[in-house]
Amino acid sequence: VIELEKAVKTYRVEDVEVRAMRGINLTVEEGEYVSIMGPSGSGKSTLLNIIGCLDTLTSGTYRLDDEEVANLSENDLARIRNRKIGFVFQSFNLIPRATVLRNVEIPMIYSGKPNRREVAKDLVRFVGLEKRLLHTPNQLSGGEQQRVAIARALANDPAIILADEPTGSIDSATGEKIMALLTTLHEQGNTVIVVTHDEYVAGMTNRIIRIRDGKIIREDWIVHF
Amino acid sequence: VIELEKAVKTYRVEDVEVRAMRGINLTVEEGEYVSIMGPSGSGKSTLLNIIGCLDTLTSGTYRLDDEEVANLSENDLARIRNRKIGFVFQSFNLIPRATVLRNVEIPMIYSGKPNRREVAKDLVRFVGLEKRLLHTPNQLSGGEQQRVAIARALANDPAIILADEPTGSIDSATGEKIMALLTTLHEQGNTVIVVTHDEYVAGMTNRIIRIRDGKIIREDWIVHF
Ligand SMILES: Nc1ncnc2c1ncn2[C@@H]1O[C@H](COP(=O)(O)OP(=O)(O)OP(=O)(O)O)[C@@H](O)[C@H]1O
Ligand SMILES: Nc1ncnc2c1ncn2[C@@H]1O[C@H](COP(=O)(O)OP(=O)(O)OP(=O)(O)O)[C@@H](O)[C@H]1O
Ligand SMILES: [Mg+2]
Ligand SMILES: [Mg+2]
Repeated sequence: VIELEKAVKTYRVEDVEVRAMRGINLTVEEGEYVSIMGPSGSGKSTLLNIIGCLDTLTSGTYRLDDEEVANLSENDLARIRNRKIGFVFQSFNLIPRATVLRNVEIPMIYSGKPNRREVAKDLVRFVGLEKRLLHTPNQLSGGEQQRVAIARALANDPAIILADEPTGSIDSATGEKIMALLTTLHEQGNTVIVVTHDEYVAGMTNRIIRIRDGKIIREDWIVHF
Repeated sequence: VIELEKAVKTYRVEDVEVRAMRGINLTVEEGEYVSIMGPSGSGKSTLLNIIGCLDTLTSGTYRLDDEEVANLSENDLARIRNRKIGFVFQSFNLIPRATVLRNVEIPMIYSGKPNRREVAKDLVRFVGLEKRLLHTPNQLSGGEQQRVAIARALANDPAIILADEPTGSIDSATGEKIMALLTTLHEQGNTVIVVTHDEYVAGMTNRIIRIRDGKIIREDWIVHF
């Protein structure tokens, strides 16, 4: 479902080039449960943003469900981001002036999903924030903001879930709850890709992709008993 | 050096009260190395913000170096925050349009410290970001932003370092480097307080304060061999 070939992403800062992805070849099949690990600055978020259609490659190809993403219109891409992909951002990217409830509802306004208020309440309850429904992001703790970001990413029941360090700001007990949710989504057939620094989190997936300096240097395939 | 007595902090959201700190009694002596752990939303950042003079109590007392903080003027507080306390924020709070170098220099502009450019470069080099000096925060990875926040907190060589989840977005190798830095600062006589979800990080300190629902429920005193 996700096929990257010779994928390169280069940023320019003044007259310096930052080669964040240096030729990545990666195939993720439908329903896989994958984690991506690597040092700070190695290109994990950049890779996830490319997969999530939030940014475009400098060179190389990206086929999503057998369509070359570079050929898609902005409308197609917006639709894919809204319905096919649920993205949990490393810095959450919540709407500052909207409540928790509204933040989780917003993707469903775009997709025209019925009974969005009920769905939003269920998701917020699931991540343990039913007592914070009317708070705005600046009235939440760091881990609470992260949980809202997770709830929002799941609003349209997307086939592909991309989570950039979903447990970075959360204690282990809450983090386990989040990982249990992602594992359940995987078991229901969704494709789940998690960027993480946590070996425990990575160990819950079936495949660990290790990145260094914009290249894949190792892959581990995990058997769970 | 830090004395909180019956410290209470209550937020209001619409007509609901959120009791983030529910009567905290805490003394931290000069030169201690303390970590604060607890579930997401338990009040850790709120407590650190009170200690760091970024927010004021609803009731109770806070004496910093034997001065009641509630009696200090806004000028006194600004001076304390700039020179006595180095704060690493959970969400970094970098200046968006300023470069890495400028972000680290800014506290030294306020304090009038000489040769600030050299000091800033040293700190940036220490956290491994010498190749990112001219990037702005949005041109950095999550862990790189965190490292800039750490470098900036140390700019004025503060006696008290307050770090809110300093390794949350960083891989373990870089995280160990950051903790080694904090340990060195402790050994040099600084008072270091770290909020963390990471038992490994907490295990490097001498005292773990565990919080739940705005109250201290347990303290561990650690002996290192
Ligand atoms: N400005 C605010 N207005 C209203 N409620 C707030 C505000 N800031 C924090 N809260 C609430 O106070 C409680 C404590 O927040 P705090 O940020 O101290 O938690 P924390 O322990 O740092 O959590 P985390 O580990 O997720 O960072 C949370 O439940 C949060 O919803
Ligand atoms: N918009 C940008 N402009 C310039 N350079 C950038 C930009 N975004 C990221 N970079 C650089 O590209 C490299 C990869 O960044 P990326 O965010 O993918 O890293 P990461 O692996 O997610 O790191 P972390 O674990 O710290 O979140 C970093 O060194 C960063 O400085
Ligand atoms: Mg990242
Ligand atoms: Mg916090």
